Amino acid sequence: LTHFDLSSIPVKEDMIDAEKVAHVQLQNPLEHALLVLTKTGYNAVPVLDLDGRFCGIISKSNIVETMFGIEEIEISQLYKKKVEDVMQPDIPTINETATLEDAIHVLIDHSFVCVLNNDEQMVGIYTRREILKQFRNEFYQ
Amino acid sequence: LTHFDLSSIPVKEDMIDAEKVAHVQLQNPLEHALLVLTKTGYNAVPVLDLDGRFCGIISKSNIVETMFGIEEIEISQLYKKKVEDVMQPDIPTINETATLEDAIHVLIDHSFVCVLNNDEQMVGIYTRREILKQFRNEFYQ
Ligand SMILES: Nc1ncnc2c1ncn2[C@@H]1O[C@@H]2COP(=O)(O)O[C@H]3[C@@H](O)[C@H](n4cnc5c(N)ncnc54)O[C@@H]3COP(=O)(O)O[C@H]2[C@H]1O
Ligand SMILES: Nc1ncnc2c1ncn2[C@@H]1O[C@@H]2COP(=O)(O)O[C@H]3[C@@H](O)[C@H](n4cnc5c(N)ncnc54)O[C@@H]3COP(=O)(O)O[C@H]2[C@H]1O
Repeated sequence: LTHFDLSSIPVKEDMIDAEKVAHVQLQNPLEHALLVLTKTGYNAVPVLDLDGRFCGIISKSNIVETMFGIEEIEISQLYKKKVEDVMQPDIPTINETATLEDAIHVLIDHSFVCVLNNDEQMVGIYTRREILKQFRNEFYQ
Repeated sequence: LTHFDLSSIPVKEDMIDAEKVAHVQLQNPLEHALLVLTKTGYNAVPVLDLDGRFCGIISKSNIVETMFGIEEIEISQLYKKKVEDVMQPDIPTINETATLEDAIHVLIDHSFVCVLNNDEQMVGIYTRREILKQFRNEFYQ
């Protein structure tokens, strides 16, 4: 095996840059968020504030769960509620100076991790697919 | 680094056994499938036939997309359609004698892979989380 040192590989090299990351805003109604998730095909995306700062993530599950009323499926909730009402705020992130060693710990429990600059703004995301490609290339090139 | 040989580690050791895998049947109405997905919290699960044979996977996206009508969100489709109408049938699988080397190739593009016996029945699933734990343990024990 080669000298594959995760702590020497910066996440910045292979992260998905912010401009390619689908996201929603705190104040968007759920119906808008569901449209974004459905159109992009992603199960969860980051939630940002108006300054581009990371606030949490919102998933299809978060939204679909609000539709399940007591007796039947109710879609009225999608028009009444906002992203900030149902999102997950306590999500681990990594700094833009982080390495694959920092990323792998988060990626055990989360399918992607947001990369932030020192002003808490999202500069990109690092995904499980990306780290698995790195491992596969290491073992099979 | 140690002698981490993916081709020598069988998936059977660390796969999630079939009885712990949430799944749905071909003939279930979408509303039932959505309930299973919402209650278990998973974004996608295997679809089996009455003999336990693997038929494909169904995701929250597959179901939610059917709700988007021309003008508005319509939930009537959830009661009219069945799992087999919207599922994804052409999904790669691996045999129960497979190793992590076989699994990693599928896990680059799919968040989990179904493990089948020679009768095409699902005996378990192997997930990205499981392979990432293997990598982390290899690097950080
Ligand atoms: N449009 C598409 N084309 C091809 N393959 C697709 C795809 N959408 C999803 N996949 C595959 O499904 C995996 C899980 O996607 P999911 O949306 O649950 O979970 C995604 C999603 O929540 C988020 N994500 C990935 N790319 C994103 C982006 N450009 N913008 C926002 N979120 C993104 O990161 C998670 C992990 O992504 P990862 O790539 O590791 O893993 C992805 C990828 O392998
Ligand atoms: N109830 C829960 N508790 C704790 N963490 C949870 C969780 N549900 C999901 N996660 C986390 O989110 C990841 C993506 O889940 P997802 O449902 O999109 O994608 C899942 C799901 O589609 C499927 N899956 C996993 N376990 C399953 C099971 N017991 N039955 C059916 N499908 C399962 O395999 C995919 C990859 O799973 P993986 O474990 O690698 O990755 C999981 C796990 O890290």
